[in-house]
Amino acid sequence: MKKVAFYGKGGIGKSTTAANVSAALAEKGHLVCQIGCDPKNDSTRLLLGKACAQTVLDMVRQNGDEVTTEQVVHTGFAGVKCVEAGGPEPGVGCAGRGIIVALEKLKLLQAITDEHFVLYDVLGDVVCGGFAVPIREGYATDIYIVSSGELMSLYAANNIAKGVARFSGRGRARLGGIIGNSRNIANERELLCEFAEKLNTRLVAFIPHDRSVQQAEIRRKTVIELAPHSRQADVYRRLADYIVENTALTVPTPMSLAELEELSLTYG
Amino acid sequence: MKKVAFYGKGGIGKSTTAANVSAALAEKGHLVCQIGCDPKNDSTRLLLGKACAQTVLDMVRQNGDEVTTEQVVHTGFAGVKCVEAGGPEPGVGCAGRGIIVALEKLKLLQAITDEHFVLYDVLGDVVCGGFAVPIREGYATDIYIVSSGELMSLYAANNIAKGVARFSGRGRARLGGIIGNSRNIANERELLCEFAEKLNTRLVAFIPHDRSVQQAEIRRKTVIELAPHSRQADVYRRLADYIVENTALTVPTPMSLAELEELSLTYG
Ligand SMILES: Nc1ncnc2c1ncn2[C@@H]1O[C@H](COP(=O)(O)OP(=O)(O)O)[C@@H](O)[C@H]1O
Ligand SMILES: Nc1ncnc2c1ncn2[C@@H]1O[C@H](COP(=O)(O)OP(=O)(O)O)[C@@H](O)[C@H]1O
Ligand code: SF4
Ligand SMILES: [Mg+2]
Ligand SMILES: [Mg+2]
Repeated sequence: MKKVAFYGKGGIGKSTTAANVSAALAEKGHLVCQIGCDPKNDSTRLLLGKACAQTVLDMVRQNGDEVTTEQVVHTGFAGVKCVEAGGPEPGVGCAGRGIIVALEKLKLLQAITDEHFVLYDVLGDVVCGGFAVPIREGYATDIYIVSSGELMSLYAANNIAKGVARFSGRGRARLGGIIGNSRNIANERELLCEFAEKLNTRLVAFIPHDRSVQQAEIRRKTVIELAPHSRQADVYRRLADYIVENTALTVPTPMSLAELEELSLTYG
Repeated sequence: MKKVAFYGKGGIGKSTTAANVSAALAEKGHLVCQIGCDPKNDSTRLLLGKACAQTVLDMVRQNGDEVTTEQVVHTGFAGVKCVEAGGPEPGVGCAGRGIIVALEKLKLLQAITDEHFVLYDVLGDVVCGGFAVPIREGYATDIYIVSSGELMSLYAANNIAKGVARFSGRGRARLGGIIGNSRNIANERELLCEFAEKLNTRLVAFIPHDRSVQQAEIRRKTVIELAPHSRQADVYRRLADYIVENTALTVPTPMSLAELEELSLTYG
C-alpha cells in the first residue's frame, strides 16, 4: 500500500489534483482511497458528484462507538473510496481535530486494508495540530506539495517542507516532490523548478491552468471523467504514473524567507 | 480606544491594507498600534521597513517573565506602534498559540494604553485556537473581513462571519464590514456588494488591484509613505476615515455553501 499525501496552501488545487490523480489510478485498475483532511470538507466532491454528507467527525458525534466503515467510506467515480475527515465549527476547538479523530477511527475500524493507494488531501496553511498528523505519525510516507509560482503559495510550501524535515527523524514521511499547479505567473515553471531543487526535491509535474478544470468542476466531475481524451486528462495520468513509480523521496532543506523573496523577485 | 480587527484568507491583503490604514490614521494625528496575528509574522513589515525581529513569543521564550514592553512594541512609520505575536515552528503545537500568549502578555504589561486605535491583523483560513481569540475574548470589537471576489476568499470570509456570529452573545465583537481587495475578478464589486448584504453587513471599500502596492512593497513601505499623492493612497485614507466613523456594527448572518457557490456562479 502506497500512502501519499498532498499538502499545499488552501485554494491552490490540492483536491482537484488529488481527485484527478485518484480517478486516473482507479482507471488503471488500482484500488484507491482518498481521504480529505481540510476544513472545506470537499476533497472528494468531484469523485462523489456532490459534497460528502457524512464526514467521520459527523458520524463520531452522532454514533459514538457505533460508527461503521460503511458510514464513513463512500464509493465514487471508478470505484474510488472516499472519506472526509470533517472538523469542528469555525471558532470552536481545533480545526485539525477532525483529522486526528478521523485517522484514529479509520485505523480502529481497519477501514482501509486492501487499497493499493491511500491519498491524503491536507490543508497546508497552518501545519499544526491535526494538520501535521499525516506527516508526524507516519500515516503518509510520500508527501507531495501542490504549489503555484505565487509567493504566498511558495511560502506555505516552504513551511510544509519545514514540517516534513522536522519529523523526518521520527517518522517515515519524506518529500516526493513539488506538483506545480499553474496560476499563469511569469516564468512559473522555471521558478518552481529552482524552488524544488533548493528544497532538495524536484518539480514532478507542471499542470496547466486549464478551462476544462472549471468546466468539469461545475458539473462536479474530474477532468478524467468529463474529458477523458483531453490533454489535461493526460497531464493528470502522467502525474499518477509518476507517483506510482517514484522512489526518490528526500528530506527537504527548507529555505529562509529572504531566499524565498529573492527567488520570487528573480523570476517575477 | 477603538479596537479593530482585520480578518481574511491568507494572502488576500490583510497586512498591506492594515499597514496602509494604520499609516493613514497616524498621518491624521491618531495614536495607533498594529498587532500582527498571523504565522507569517510580517504584518508590520511595511511600517518597520523590515520583518519584525522580535515577536512577543520570541521574547517570552527568551526572557520569560522579564519581557518588557520595549522588547515587543516597536515604532514604525509615522509613529505607528508595531507588535508581532509570533508563533511556534511549523508542525509544532498550535499555530494560534503565539496569539494567545502575546495578547495575554500585552495585557499584563499594560503595553497599549493611550492609543486611539488598536488594529489586529489576523489570519482567517482557520478560525480556531488563538485565531479566534480576538473575536471570542473581546480584544476586538470592530471586525472587518478583507476579501476578493474569488470563491476561496468568500468561503473563508463566510467562515469568519460564522465565528463572529457564534460569539456575538458572549463577547462584544461585531462585523463592521467587508473590505473588498480586488483580484480583478469579473463583476467583482457587485459580487462583493451582494455578498456583504447577504451577510447582513456592507462593502465598506473596494480597493483596486494597483501596481503602486507592489512597488511600495518591494521597498518595504506603505503606499501612504511612498506615493502619498496617489489615488491608491486616497483609497486607503478613505477606508481609514470610514473605520474611524463607522458605528454600523452587526451580527452577521453566514450563508450556506450552496448559496456561496450560486452567488459565485451568478457573477462569474
Ligand atoms: N489546473 C487548474 N486549472 C484551472 N483551475 C484549477 C486548476 N486546479 C485547480 N483549479 C481551481 O482552483 C480552485 C481551487 O482548487 P481546489 O482543488 O479546491 O484547492 P484546494 O483543495 O487546494 O483548496 C477550484 O475552483 C479549482 O477548480
Ligand atoms: N490592492 C492591492 N493591489 C496589488 N497588490 C496587492 C494589493 N493588496 C495586497 N497586494 C499584494 O498581495 C500580497 C499579499 O498581501 P498581504 O497583505 O501580505 O496578505 P495577507 O496579510 O492577507 O496574507 C502582497 O504581495 C501584496 O503586495
Ligand atoms: S493546533 Fe492549529 S488547527 Fe488546532 S487550534 Fe491550534 S491553530 Fe487551530
Ligand atoms: Mg481542497
Ligand atoms: Mg499578513
